[in-house]
Amino acid sequence: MRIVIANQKGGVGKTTTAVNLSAALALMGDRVLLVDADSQANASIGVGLVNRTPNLYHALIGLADVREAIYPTEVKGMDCLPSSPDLIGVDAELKGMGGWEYRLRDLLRGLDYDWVIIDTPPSLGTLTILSLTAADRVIIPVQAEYYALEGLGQLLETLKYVINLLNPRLELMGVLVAMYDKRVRLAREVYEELRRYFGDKLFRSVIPRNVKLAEAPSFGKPGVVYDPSSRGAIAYMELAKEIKYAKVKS
Amino acid sequence: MRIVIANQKGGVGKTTTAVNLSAALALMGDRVLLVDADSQANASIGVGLVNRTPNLYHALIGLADVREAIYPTEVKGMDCLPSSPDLIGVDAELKGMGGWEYRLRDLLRGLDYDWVIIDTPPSLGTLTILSLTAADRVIIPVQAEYYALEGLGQLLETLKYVINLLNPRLELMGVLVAMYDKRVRLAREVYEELRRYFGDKLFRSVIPRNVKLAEAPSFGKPGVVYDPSSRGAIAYMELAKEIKYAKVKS
Ligand SMILES: Nc1ncnc2c1ncn2[C@@H]1O[C@H](COP(=O)(O)OP(=O)(O)OP(=O)(O)O)[C@@H](O)[C@H]1O
Ligand SMILES: Nc1ncnc2c1ncn2[C@@H]1O[C@H](COP(=O)(O)OP(=O)(O)OP(=O)(O)O)[C@@H](O)[C@H]1O
Ligand SMILES: [Mg+2]
Ligand SMILES: [Mg+2]
Repeated sequence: MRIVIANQKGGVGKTTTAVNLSAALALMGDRVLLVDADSQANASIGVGLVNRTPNLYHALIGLADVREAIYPTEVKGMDCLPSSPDLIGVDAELKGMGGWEYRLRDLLRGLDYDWVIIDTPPSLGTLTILSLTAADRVIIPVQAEYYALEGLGQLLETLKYVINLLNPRLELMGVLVAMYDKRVRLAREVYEELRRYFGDKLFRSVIPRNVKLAEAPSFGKPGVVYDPSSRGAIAYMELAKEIKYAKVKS
Repeated sequence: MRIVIANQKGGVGKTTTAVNLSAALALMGDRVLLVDADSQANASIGVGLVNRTPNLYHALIGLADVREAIYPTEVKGMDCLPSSPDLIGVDAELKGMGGWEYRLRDLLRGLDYDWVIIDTPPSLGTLTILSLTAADRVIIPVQAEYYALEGLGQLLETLKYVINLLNPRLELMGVLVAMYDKRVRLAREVYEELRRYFGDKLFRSVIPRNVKLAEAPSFGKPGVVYDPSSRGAIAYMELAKEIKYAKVKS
């Protein structure tokens, strides 16, 4: 199953979710590929892969076979297809190819993983469209803050557009409340609003604000590996269980 | 003086800085225009202007005169040129015009304000290039977190490119540490690293994490108006003083 983590609102925990969900599923014994489709390359940095070549850029434009651009991480069972700043210019290069929207889908087609988790940049541009077109499910991380609510409408519009025109099998897997601080009244109010709006499409698992998750990237490790007993790590392990056992149903 | 607030890293406080710096300068008696160059339109929402037409989109493509797209806000002396989701498609429409990079600069040319503050999206795309080309100074908000450090290199590269090719007078005014929590060891460590790297280009003013700043947008008011005695509001007033009186020097 291919899952894309998307939200054009910045800093809502997309990368932290992609990295920790991938690692948590691998710790449960599954084979996972983390794809970093953001030129900031934060997910790559978060698993200790800095400026690797070849990377997603080279695979997308055909300079390298995708398998040459996949690297193991320190988590057993978890590989990563990293990105790099080269991706910044990929828009222009891809648009020249016919059917560029399917480029990532086709790259991932022959790979044998239980899960492919794709991190995306904070925009609705080329790399996000590529990723939505390559995926089966979307997870939308949100912060329980006011601006985050406002942006959801635009994102749901974009999902409809991609489902109608590019990828009819794409479905919303769920909305994930991240960086949640239940002591903050605003956060509780926004959480209630999300619950009213999304119902059972809101994951039961909620990721608390937890500094261990922010410290982990500086060691090139996912939080669930850096400090497995932290509240943040436990929450991501819970999310992985919620997703893995929901899969059986669909 | 025209100041652009930019950082492709998402969720670092660009909009909160644009809105509150604008309001703080207006409260000090200056005439300020806040320009919202982000299709998420968070800055417009933050000053109570939701889905106004005409807006920046109409002015950029010539459907309306820029003065028709400028609205007063509830802060005396502060106007806003709002955006809307229409801006999402502006890339394609502008690229057809020769010299599109100067479009925003030319729009702002005849307007009479002491300050023009431009909010940008979390990307290095068309709207950010337009804004950097229209500005005299750049303020870079950063969070004292690990991923924020990593992204600065790319941003400084982009600034060099814009200065060399499009806007030779553009200068870095300073790097602003935002959402700072001094109780968090990681934050203190990253702050020290920023101080070492940027020296006196790091603003003395530091914006603390303060929930009043996150609550204010839901009332359509800047934090400095919503709760002027809050630590967040006071910090933005300090920043405005630091910028206004530095101006005298340059
Ligand atoms: N639950 C959490 N608790 C504390 N800090 C967190 C949490 N989740 C993420 N962070 C930190 O908050 C910042 C933003 O998170 P992250 O980079 O994952 O968001 P993003 O949506 O991927 O951002 P972008 O829009 O730039 O891609 C990072 O510095 C990260 O380490
Ligand atoms: N100093 C602060 N203390 C507490 N919350 C803050 C502070 N500054 C910003 N926020 C909140 O954090 C979130 C991110 O801030 P903001 O939207 O200003 O960042 P941004 O860089 O403009 O994001 P984007 O990259 O999506 O444009 C918002 O919900 C905002 O209300
Ligand atoms: Mg990210
Ligand atoms: Mg913003």
